[in-house]
Amino acid sequence: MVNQKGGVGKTTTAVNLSHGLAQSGMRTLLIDCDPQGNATSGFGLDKSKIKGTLFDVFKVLTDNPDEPDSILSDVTVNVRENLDLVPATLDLAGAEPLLLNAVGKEMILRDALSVVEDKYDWVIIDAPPSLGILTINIMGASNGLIVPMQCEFYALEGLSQLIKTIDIVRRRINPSLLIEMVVLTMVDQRSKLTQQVMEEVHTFFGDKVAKTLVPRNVRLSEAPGHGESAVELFPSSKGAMAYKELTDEVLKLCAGR
Amino acid sequence: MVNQKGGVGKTTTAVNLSHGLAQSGMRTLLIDCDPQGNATSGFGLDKSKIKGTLFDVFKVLTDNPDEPDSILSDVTVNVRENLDLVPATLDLAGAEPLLLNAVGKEMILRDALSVVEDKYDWVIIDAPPSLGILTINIMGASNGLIVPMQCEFYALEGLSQLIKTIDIVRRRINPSLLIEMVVLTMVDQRSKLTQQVMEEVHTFFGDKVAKTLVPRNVRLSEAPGHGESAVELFPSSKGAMAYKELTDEVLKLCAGR
Ligand SMILES: Nc1ncnc2c1ncn2[C@@H]1O[C@H](COP(=O)(O)OP(=O)(O)OP(=O)(O)O)[C@@H](O)[C@H]1O
Ligand SMILES: Nc1ncnc2c1ncn2[C@@H]1O[C@H](COP(=O)(O)OP(=O)(O)OP(=O)(O)O)[C@@H](O)[C@H]1O
Ligand SMILES: [Mg+2]
Ligand SMILES: [Mg+2]
Repeated sequence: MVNQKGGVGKTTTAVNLSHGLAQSGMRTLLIDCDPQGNATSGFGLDKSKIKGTLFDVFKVLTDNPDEPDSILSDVTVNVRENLDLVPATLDLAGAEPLLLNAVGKEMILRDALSVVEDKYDWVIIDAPPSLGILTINIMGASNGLIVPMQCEFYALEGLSQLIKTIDIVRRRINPSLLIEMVVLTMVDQRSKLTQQVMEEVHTFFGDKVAKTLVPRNVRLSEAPGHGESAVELFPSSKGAMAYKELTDEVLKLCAGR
Repeated sequence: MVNQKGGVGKTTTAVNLSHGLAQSGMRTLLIDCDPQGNATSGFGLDKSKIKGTLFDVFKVLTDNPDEPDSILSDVTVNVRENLDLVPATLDLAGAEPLLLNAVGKEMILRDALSVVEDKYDWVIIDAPPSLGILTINIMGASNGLIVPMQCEFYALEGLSQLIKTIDIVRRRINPSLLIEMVVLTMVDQRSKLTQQVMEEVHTFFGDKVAKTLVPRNVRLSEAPGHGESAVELFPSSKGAMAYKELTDEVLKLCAGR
């Protein structure tokens, strides 16, 4: 889930999509790659009791590149049936200075994930609101990107920068990187602004725009307070239904891969 | 305007408060310190035509510390009566690597502002959604911080990290730094979650919480599309009225300083 614009629904989409995939029987790994650690608390983990985080993975792999074997699975926590989580806490903000001098600093996350490829059908990674080294690592490690987007003027502004960054990463680091899907979030169909922005997004991205629209729905913002995803806690809410629909759409898009 | 949580209304508050102050006759400078450059486009500037940006200020002052005299005023643009703007474009993302090796990397913005102190009554700075070196520079250069905040669960999570960072900056860089005001944005008084979060924020911050509540109001998100602030374009909208009220509250709080 990438988008440097803040507050567009990256974490909410990562949490509800990964849980939706797990409920459909897919073995799913969710990686929280944001120092805010919202995806971690979205599943109710108590950050003071967590033994290991994504920061430890970056640290071990930067110091001893031959170690990839066990560090990722050491910090992985099973949170629901078919759903594992690699948590993040504030110490992840320390990854940026740590990585800057490492050889191949953009490939560390890819290195770490190489040992778990057979263990999971899906790996979902939640990004911070920036295009710094953590997001570059995510782009280096991903087959495809999902871009959550609000239908707001400022949200359009950031798209050209996001595309530019993706192009550079594709050219220099990960030749198969592409935007698989743009997901419109907090959609209020009655608003003129929403209609205008939706038109622009369709012109810009064509059929990459998900057919599922995620409406603004208070249940989606209430669920994290209970440490649960909305698809689990409020399954018949409009928000949860939209994320279940999105899960089916994503499964259909990638069927056979 | 600082808060590492994304999408909480930092830019919307920076744009409408700075214009409100200018309309009240205060000589105001708005500095866009976010590589997304939303405050810059919020006043309708065409980024392809901008001659100089905040990045140039950082670059000149990192290379030749004796230069502070003219660089800031060289890039400053007058956008409305009593309101000047230091614009930002994507190149500001290049400030982070540039600053990391500079001596006193946290004081560059303060250096730059030292020459304009007599020219303005108010300087408002819009921060990016992170606690990196740009936000640290803002904290180093500020007398007081305004923290825009949404009444959402994830918004509460980030507060302890923000406070920790402010404490470190106060101890090592800027002894007079403090949170002047917390502004609740996109408030929907009918929602239970909003009430709960508002209670927590009042417990946490006491009377630092602004009495003015900024309601969710579509005019606030429509205005940037026209390159105008809402206080100018939709002066009788609920959103603009709230920001005018906030302007009065801020003026009263700081009267006599
Ligand atoms: N469809 C929705 N309806 C209502 N509220 C939503 C919806 N999606 C997300 N939210 C709420 O909006 C806020 C922003 O969403 P979220 O934190 O998922 O965005 P983000 O892009 O991950 O933010 P950041 O840039 O800070 O990482 C959260 O408080 C969340 O609960
Ligand atoms: N009170 C409000 N009512 C309705 N919409 C609002 C309100 N305040 C802000 N918005 C809209 O919500 C979105 C997020 O606001 P804004 O961009 O100001 O937040 P930010 O904290 O500056 O985000 P970032 O973290 O990306 O810098 C914008 O599209 C803006 O137009
Ligand atoms: Mg997030
Ligand atoms: Mg902003």
